Amino acid sequence: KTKKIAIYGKGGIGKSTIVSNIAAAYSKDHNVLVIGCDPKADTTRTLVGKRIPTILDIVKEKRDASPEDIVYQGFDEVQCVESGGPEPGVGCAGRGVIVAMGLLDKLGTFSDDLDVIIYDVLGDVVCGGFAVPLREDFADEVYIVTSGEYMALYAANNICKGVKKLKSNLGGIICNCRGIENEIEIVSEFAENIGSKVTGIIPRSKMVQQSEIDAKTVIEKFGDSKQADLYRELAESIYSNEDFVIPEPMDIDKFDQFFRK
Amino acid sequence: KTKKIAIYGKGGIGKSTIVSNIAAAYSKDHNVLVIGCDPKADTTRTLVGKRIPTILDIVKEKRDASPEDIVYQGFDEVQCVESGGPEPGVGCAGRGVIVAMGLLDKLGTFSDDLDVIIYDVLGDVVCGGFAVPLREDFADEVYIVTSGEYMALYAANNICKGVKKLKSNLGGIICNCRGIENEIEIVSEFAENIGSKVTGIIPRSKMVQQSEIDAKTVIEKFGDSKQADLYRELAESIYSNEDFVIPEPMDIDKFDQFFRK
Ligand SMILES: Nc1ncnc2c1ncn2[C@@H]1O[C@H](COP(=O)(O)OP(=O)(O)O)[C@@H](O)[C@H]1O
Ligand SMILES: Nc1ncnc2c1ncn2[C@@H]1O[C@H](COP(=O)(O)OP(=O)(O)O)[C@@H](O)[C@H]1O
Ligand code: SF4
Ligand SMILES: [Mg+2]
Ligand SMILES: [Mg+2]
Repeated sequence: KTKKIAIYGKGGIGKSTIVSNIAAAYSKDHNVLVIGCDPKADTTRTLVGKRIPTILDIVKEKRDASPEDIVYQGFDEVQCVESGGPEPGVGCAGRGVIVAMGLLDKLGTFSDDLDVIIYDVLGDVVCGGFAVPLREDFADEVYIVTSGEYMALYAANNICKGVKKLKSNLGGIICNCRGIENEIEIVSEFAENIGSKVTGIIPRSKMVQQSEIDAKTVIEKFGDSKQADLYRELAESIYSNEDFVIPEPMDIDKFDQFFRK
Repeated sequence: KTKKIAIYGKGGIGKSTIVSNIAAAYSKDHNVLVIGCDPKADTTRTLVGKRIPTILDIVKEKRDASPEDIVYQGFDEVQCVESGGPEPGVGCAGRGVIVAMGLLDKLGTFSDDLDVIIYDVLGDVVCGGFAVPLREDFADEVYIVTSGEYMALYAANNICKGVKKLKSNLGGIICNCRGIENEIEIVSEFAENIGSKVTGIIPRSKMVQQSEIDAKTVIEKFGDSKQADLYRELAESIYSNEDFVIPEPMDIDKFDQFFRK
């Protein structure tokens, strides 16, 4: 049965880096499809080696888009799609995700011979198209990327409210470290507070920037490194995870108290 | 004539800190109204000394909200309002702004004896309620807060697309420094590239955290400091600014090129 995973988190927290690297890890033994659901449309850049056209761009040009138009082959045959976003100020920023989900569904891209589908979803607001992967069973499990910073945890808590509201399944919290003091304790305590756990910890590493400049994943450019092993480890933890919860988000006063101590 | 200013920027970039401090600076000689348009609803916390109820919270409880219910007095008589946001996963995150603008309009809160109205607006997505201050002439001038980081400048460029689309006036770019190498050059070059300028530069300072812990602005807690003077200087630059442009945002390839050099 196809594993359908949604990765949420605050903009800039490291979702695309994590999604592209775990996809590259899975690609060794699995058929993988990565779907970018962030208007930044750059999730798949390090898999394909360049930015690919978004579904929104493509349907503007072509009335009848085919799978070949929208699905690109990346590193180790990972299949790549970008939803895209409309021009700012013109309609809902999540519209790209809505159009993309509809089209992928219609074209039968979600075929059974896929082992893993990973959605990379903007998490600064949980509304409109950005709630679709939670809402419409496009994804069965959610992981939230955070650091130990207030802003990232605030967004994570907010995403939990959306996950709970839409009765989706939280698999765990991924700590993408920013080098904050006591970062892992803070993130672990946060995870515990909302009824979840830390699925994996990814340290800060210059290899991320170095591989990104070459439009590659760490798995591709530094495949023998410790950092690559940690992405493989995270991929494995996600794949074998069987604990899912409906999270218990904190109300704002409890959250502020939690962070201030 | 009332000066109506909207401050936009990526979540966590420092909008609320800047808005509350320039409001405190203006309050000495002007009647000021601050309107939080970020679902985080914490713009006015350092002016009032605590979190105030949001308009969305209040209209849920009271059918006929009066100005006394929604407008709170803060430091030096700055008037404070928070729009709030709906529960994540339930409707548009910008709905709080839409409801708030309608109610403030109906209640005549935008009276002529106000000298300055400042909107603090989430800028990660420029859609729904978050585009309202640009769209409906609630604000006449826009300033964008950024740092030298890719994510912040990407968001700033995105906001410029919204400002241009909605034919709003960009007054300038505010650099809230994060301590990046060559930060001021990067932000200045970005401003120049989009046809604007840097209106002010605010350095990173521990006084921000220290006053925030006391739910105060730097102006209130460290009124004689250099940091307080810089907020006053920024307030003055904004107040006396007469150059406005419709910005020329960069397309994604030009933006990536700009950042990579
Ligand atoms: N573990 C890490 N170590 C160092 N830099 C990182 C790490 N993870 C992400 N980054 C950097 O942070 C920035 C944002 O990451 P990205 O994956 O694009 O975030 P998102 O997709 O959540 O917006 C990128 O410039 C990336 O190079
Ligand atoms: N100039 C500064 N120096 C140090 N910390 C700052 C500065 N400006 C903002 N911060 C900190 O950054 C965080 C985010 O600022 P905030 O004003 O709440 O951002 P926004 O309103 O854009 O989400 C806060 O914790 C604040 O204390
Ligand atoms: S639903 Fe969310 S993404 Fe769509 S217009 Fe509203 S704020 Fe923007
Ligand atoms: Mg991304
Ligand atoms: Mg704020």
